Amino acid sequence: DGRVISLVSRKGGVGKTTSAVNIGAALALSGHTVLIVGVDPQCGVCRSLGVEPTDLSTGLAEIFTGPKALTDLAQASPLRDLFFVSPRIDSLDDEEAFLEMLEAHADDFVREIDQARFLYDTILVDCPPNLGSATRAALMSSDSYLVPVQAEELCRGTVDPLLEFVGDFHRRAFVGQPAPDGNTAGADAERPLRLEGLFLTMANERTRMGRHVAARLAEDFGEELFDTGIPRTTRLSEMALRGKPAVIYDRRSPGSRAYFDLADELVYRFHLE
Amino acid sequence: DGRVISLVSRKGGVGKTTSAVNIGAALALSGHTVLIVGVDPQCGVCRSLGVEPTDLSTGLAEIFTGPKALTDLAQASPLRDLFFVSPRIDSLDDEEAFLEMLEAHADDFVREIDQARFLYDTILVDCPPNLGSATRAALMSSDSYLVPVQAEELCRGTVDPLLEFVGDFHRRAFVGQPAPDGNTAGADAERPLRLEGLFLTMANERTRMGRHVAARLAEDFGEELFDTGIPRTTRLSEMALRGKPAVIYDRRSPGSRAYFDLADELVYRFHLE
Ligand SMILES: Nc1ncnc2c1ncn2[C@@H]1O[C@H](COP(=O)(O)OP(=O)(O)OP(=O)(O)O)[C@@H](O)[C@H]1O
Ligand SMILES: Nc1ncnc2c1ncn2[C@@H]1O[C@H](COP(=O)(O)OP(=O)(O)OP(=O)(O)O)[C@@H](O)[C@H]1O
Ligand SMILES: [Mg+2]
Ligand SMILES: [Mg+2]
Repeated sequence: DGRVISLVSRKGGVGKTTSAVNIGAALALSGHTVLIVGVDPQCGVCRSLGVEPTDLSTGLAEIFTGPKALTDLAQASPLRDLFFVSPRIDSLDDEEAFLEMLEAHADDFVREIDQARFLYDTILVDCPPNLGSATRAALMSSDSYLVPVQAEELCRGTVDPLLEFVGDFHRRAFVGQPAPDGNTAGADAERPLRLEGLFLTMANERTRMGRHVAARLAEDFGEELFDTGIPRTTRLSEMALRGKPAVIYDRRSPGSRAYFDLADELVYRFHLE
Repeated sequence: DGRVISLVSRKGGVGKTTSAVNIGAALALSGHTVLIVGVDPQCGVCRSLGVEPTDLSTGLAEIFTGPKALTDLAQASPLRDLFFVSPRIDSLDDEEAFLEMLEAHADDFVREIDQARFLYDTILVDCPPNLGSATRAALMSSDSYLVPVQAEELCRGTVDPLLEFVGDFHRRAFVGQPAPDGNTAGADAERPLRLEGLFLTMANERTRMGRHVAARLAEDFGEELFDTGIPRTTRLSEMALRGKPAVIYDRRSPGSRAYFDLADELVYRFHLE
């Protein structure tokens, strides 16, 4: 069965979407079948794959409103083994309805993700920069979560609270909570959620700040910090202009190579468990 | 009376907090008395002023739970005429309680902000990267809102939906809505909300992307785009390490000069109205 990993950070603009798309593409280029599910109402996943949300033929909310399964909504990408699903949000009312459905029917979302595990080796879920209903539904459906940490002080300070809050949320959501039918030992109680690890994004060894943040993270998190960091590169920031993952339009650039290495490290860590 | 301006963007990491603090400091250095109110549960404002949220003696939520007014909660900053108020959030339960109070008692928040207008020339509200209860309470209490636009394609695409969604929200929240006592012409119906303007952040004229985004914004938004853009500089990214606004520790650097110019342009536009 496929694995489900969420990209989570409450700090905005740290590279969640850029990483979900490039890790997904790097895995798809190494023989995995990958589905990227964007639950952020800002639709970053489809925008960075060159598709405006209003041009999508289907949207994620259809799993709640119609007969379609998540796997029916998967859109093709420039890579054969990479697919994506995105919200198709066009108004404030759409967004509010979408977030309310994710809150009220999180278990439907989880069931749909579980069904998709039969078709994909890896499912990556791109979350918005908060711990609201979209991120919660994603965490409930995930085996583990990955935390991109931008190599900036303002971001470093948000990591500890995030890990603590996610832990609190998971304990509350699953363990010991009476299931709707009152049976505390329900199947859900067994859904463990693991920290897959942290990885540095927009890393810059040439600045004092970049070195400071990298050193502090290594000190504070040890093994939990991936060896591979993603450098800040202009090539990576241009991805949304090109509408393709960077690992396709420029495989040999430092940013792309780093994402291939990160994907390899992810797979290596899978085998360690 | 003082003016209230919110820094709003759903895209994360675009410079809302960095701008609120530096515009506030630049205004305080030019003779204005300024209060910065952070409503983002991530407490970016206090972190970038060098204070950990858990070290604060008071927190914003006290306006809901105790006898204190917002102005009693104002903390001193390195500048005589600059004060700030921040949430003091230490757990997931705290965060959820804070956001629920902002939703249920938005009118108390608005009343407190209105009281603070008597003490401060300018009140800047730093919002989280979403349109949830914190940003809504901020918009309801504001005269206008400023939108920082990071000079990146992924951010440019989010500006139009943001302006539309804020417009929808405002129409729903105020105009024509029956006030709780059924009187549709309630005082609230008269709370106009204006777009103060957009301004470019992390601008970089040296890259194709930087030039592309700047050109498209100027084309699409004309007068609404401030003449002053904020360059991407290492100095500005180090602000949280130094715990002071950049305009204090390095007034002459390009980043600080840009924030002084932006504050001047803001004041100039005030007089135009
Ligand atoms: N390694 C990198 N080097 C340079 N630019 C990058 C890098 N990673 C991401 N970016 C750029 O930084 C911006 C933020 O990245 P991205 O949107 O992926 O972050 P995010 O965490 O998904 O943001 P949000 O919190 O809004 O969802 C984007 O404009 C992106 O193009
Ligand atoms: N002009 C700039 N040049 C370089 N770095 C900057 C600039 N403005 C902000 N930064 C850095 O970019 C990161 C994002 O900025 P900031 O946290 O102010 O954005 P934000 O919009 O408030 O983020 P969030 O969405 O998480 O609230 C921070 O680490 C900050 O130090
Ligand atoms: Mg994103
Ligand atoms: Mg912020």
